[in-house]
Amino acid sequence: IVRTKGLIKEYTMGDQTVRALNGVDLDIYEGEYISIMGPSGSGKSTLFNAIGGLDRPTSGSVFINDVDMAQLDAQELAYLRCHTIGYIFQTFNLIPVMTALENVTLPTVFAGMPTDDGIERGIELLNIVGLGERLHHKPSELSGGQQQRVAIARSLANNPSIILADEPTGNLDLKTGTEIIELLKRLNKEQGVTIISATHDLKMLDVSDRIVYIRDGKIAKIDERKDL
Amino acid sequence: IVRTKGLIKEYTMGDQTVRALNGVDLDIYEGEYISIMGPSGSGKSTLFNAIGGLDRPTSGSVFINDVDMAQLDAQELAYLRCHTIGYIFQTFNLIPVMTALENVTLPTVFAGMPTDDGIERGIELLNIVGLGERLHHKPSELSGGQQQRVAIARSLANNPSIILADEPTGNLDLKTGTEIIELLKRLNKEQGVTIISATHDLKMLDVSDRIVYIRDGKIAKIDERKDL
Ligand SMILES: Nc1ncnc2c1ncn2[C@@H]1O[C@H](COP(=O)(O)OP(=O)(O)OP(=O)(O)O)[C@@H](O)[C@H]1O
Ligand SMILES: Nc1ncnc2c1ncn2[C@@H]1O[C@H](COP(=O)(O)OP(=O)(O)OP(=O)(O)O)[C@@H](O)[C@H]1O
Ligand SMILES: [Mg+2]
Ligand SMILES: [Mg+2]
Repeated sequence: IVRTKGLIKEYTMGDQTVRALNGVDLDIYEGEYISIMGPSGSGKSTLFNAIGGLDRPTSGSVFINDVDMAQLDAQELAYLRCHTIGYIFQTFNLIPVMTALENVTLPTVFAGMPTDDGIERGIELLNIVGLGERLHHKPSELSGGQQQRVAIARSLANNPSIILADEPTGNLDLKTGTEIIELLKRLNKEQGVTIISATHDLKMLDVSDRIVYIRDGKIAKIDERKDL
Repeated sequence: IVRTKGLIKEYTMGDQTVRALNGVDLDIYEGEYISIMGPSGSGKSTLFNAIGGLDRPTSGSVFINDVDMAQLDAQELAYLRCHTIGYIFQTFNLIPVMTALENVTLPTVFAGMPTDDGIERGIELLNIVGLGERLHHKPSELSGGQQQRVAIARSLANNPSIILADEPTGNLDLKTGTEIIELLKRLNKEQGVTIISATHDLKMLDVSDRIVYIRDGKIAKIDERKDL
């Protein structure tokens, strides 16, 4: 469902170049739960930005359902980001002036969902992540882990078939983090959602079909769960 | 070195009140390494804001070295925050338009350190957290874990005697997270720095003298390391 070929991403700063991705070839199958692990700075978020269509690679290609992302026009890309891919950002990227409910409901507005249905969906999702009593809090009125859970709820708003989860449990205690991993696992097993998760959390290993180890912008190795 | 008595913090939102801290009495000894653990939303960051003098409690008191924080004038509070307490924020709070080096060096400017000495200190600290090759990157040009490490380095700039570390390893892989915990442990053991860390990271348990469990804004129990 997701394929990268020869993915390279370079950042140029003055006369210096940082190569964040140095040739990544990765095939992710539909309905798979794949975890990407690697040291801080190894390229996980950069890879996600390329897959999610948020950033153009320096060279190489990304295919979603065999469609080359670079060939899509603005409208097709917007559709993909709205309906197909749900993105949980490492730094949450919530809108500060909007409440938790407004933040979670926003993707449904872009999808053209009727307002009442959108609000109902938002309330349902916030309850699922344990924030039913924080609907009208703005991000600054929420704890770090609560903000992270709003970002998680928001990514599910339009029922995406692919979820890009960039370190979804980094700010969560053991119990809440386990609940979130259980939620992702349920979506994967019961609804066939493809989960691509960048994580440092070893609790994620048990639910992953494969684990991709990335280092210095390249894939170092891939483990299958049955081998673990 | 730090004492809270009857600490209560309430947030009022319209006709609703959220009680983030519901009566916290805590004595922290000089040179101690104390970890505060608890569910997402239980009050850890709110407690840190009160101890760090960033937020006034609704009622109750905070004493730093037996001095009541509420009795300090603006200048005395500024001195405390500049020289005595180093704060690692859960959401980093780096200045977006400044580079990593400028962010880390900023506290030395407030402390009146000569510019060259400040820069030397900044470079040293960034090297210690493994970012010697990222000195001139702005926060948006750094990975999540790299931003977290800049926040950690910045907290050490003026050699504080108390470090408030709010989830310092949330965005770090196992190896880098362990290095940061080792760094905090060294500061504690070799320089007698008091470390107060809010964390969900179980790696923190081994190095802590005591572990405070907080739930719904109250202390549930305190464990001594020798009992674990
Ligand atoms: N805009 C940019 N300009 C220059 N370098 C950048 C930029 N963005 C990222 N980098 C660098 O690219 C590398 C990869 O960053 P990336 O965010 O993908 O890492 P990561 O694996 O997600 O790390 P973490 O686990 O800390 O989140 C890092 O070394 C980072 O410093
Ligand atoms: N400005 C605010 N207005 C209203 N409620 C707030 C505000 N700030 C925090 N809260 C609430 O206070 C409670 C405690 O928040 P706090 O940030 O201290 O939690 P925490 O223990 O640090 O959680 P986490 O582990 O998720 O970081 C939360 O339930 C939060 O929703
Ligand atoms: Mg990242
Ligand atoms: Mg917190």
